[in-house]
Amino acid sequence: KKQFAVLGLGRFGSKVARELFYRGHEVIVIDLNELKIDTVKDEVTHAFVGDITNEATLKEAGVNDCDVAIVAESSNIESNIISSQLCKSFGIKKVIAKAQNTIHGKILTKLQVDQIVYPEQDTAIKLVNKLTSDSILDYLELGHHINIVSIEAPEKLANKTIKELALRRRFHVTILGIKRAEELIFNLTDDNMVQEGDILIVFGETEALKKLNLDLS
Amino acid sequence: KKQFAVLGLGRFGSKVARELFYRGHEVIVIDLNELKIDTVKDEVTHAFVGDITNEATLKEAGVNDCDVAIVAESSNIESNIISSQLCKSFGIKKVIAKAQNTIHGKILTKLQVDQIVYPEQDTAIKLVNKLTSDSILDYLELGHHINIVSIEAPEKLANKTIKELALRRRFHVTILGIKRAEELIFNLTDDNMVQEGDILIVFGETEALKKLNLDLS
Ligand SMILES: Nc1ncnc2c1ncn2[C@@H]1O[C@H](COP(=O)(O)OP(=O)(O)OP(=O)(O)O)[C@@H](O)[C@H]1O
Ligand SMILES: Nc1ncnc2c1ncn2[C@@H]1O[C@H](COP(=O)(O)OP(=O)(O)OP(=O)(O)O)[C@@H](O)[C@H]1O
Repeated sequence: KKQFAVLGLGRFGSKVARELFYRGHEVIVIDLNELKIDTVKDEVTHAFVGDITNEATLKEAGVNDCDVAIVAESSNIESNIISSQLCKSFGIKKVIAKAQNTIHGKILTKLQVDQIVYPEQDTAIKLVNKLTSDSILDYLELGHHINIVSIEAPEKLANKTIKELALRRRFHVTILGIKRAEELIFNLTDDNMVQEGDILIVFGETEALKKLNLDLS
Repeated sequence: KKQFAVLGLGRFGSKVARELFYRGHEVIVIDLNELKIDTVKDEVTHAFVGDITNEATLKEAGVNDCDVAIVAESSNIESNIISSQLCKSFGIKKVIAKAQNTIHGKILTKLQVDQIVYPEQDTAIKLVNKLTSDSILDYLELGHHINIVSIEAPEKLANKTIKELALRRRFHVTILGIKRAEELIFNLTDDNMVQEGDILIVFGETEALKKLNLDLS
């Protein structure tokens, strides 16, 4: 089991810490706010009131012995950078930091932080993707420009067979399966008929899926 | 083309606004901070300095005519709730709000906000998933507890055939395909052999995939 350190208990840090602990991992957390530490201490292994930019504090808390450190404080860029640098200097195998913006992120990259997280920006992109392509419910990126998406079948496809849809010929995409109610049908034949409310699981190149999506909406 | 309103220009709101505009949509933004409005005005359709809890301000900005309103201010729960309620009262088809925590989210649900976003918490879960299951690279949720995941094939699977892997019998999961270099192989036979570096695209129930993942790591 790995040992994790979470530095800073904002919404992101708190959630990371609690979730890791809930999944059976050892989690050490540090925050300046006594009230936050008090609230979280039963939901993590050890919780310390302290400054994440203080090297002695990090050592006393055992952060230097952790396998993974997550620098979750991000409003104070200076503290985040100093704390990240200290974690790297301890030789922690994986240092992850939440960045406030791309400039902050670039600085962290220069410090060789192993992974940089942009929760607000990433979620924004995910929301915009969803808002600007109504039919696509979810997607899995398999490689550059190759995806599996789940697309809501619009009314005009209802009561058409897989053969009649001719998705491969018309759009160069492959239908892998149909999700109907909570059932998944993966062994499709040409005669399977699409019903209203069906969700089609389609595989193809990004451009091809875009054309399909446009045609369906 | 749809009309969008983004209320509050934190990291999440700013990104949503810019991205929507970049994709060719009309975006109206409102924020109290003059400097932020000044910085963003060339990257959106209209930018107004104003209070998102002020009904007259929202009407003057044309928010009531929008198809989608995103209440992106979330540190001040009261402002977020009032603004969300005003947007719902305008009859805006889709009102999306960023919530600070689940209690805030429950209140928004009672106001019948159409979608509630938790960027920090969702990204935290995504990070923890990645940290606690090295093999799973990406996943698509198809329904309650049913997923497609891409899993890195560890050394011990190299040079075994699909038949020898017997994933269906051993774990009740189905291998849909193999991603090798940037190639995707979807028409697998029992004799296909897994190579080192292959990424397996596997379908199955969450619990079954967990067992497979444990066995592989
Ligand atoms: N130098 C420091 N040492 C320890 N804790 C700190 C330090 N600076 C800030 N914190 C703590 O970090 C926490 C919040 O971090 P931050 O300001 O990034 O919050 P946030 O931006 O609201 O985060 P999130 O978006 O994840 O909710 C607070 O609990 C605060 O007490
Ligand atoms: N009543 C209001 N009317 C208009 N703008 C507001 C109002 N209250 C706050 N804002 C603006 O909302 C913006 C920030 O929102 P918020 O406090 O949610 O930021 P944040 O939590 O840092 O967001 P993010 O996590 O997305 O970065 C600020 O630009 C602020 O000026």
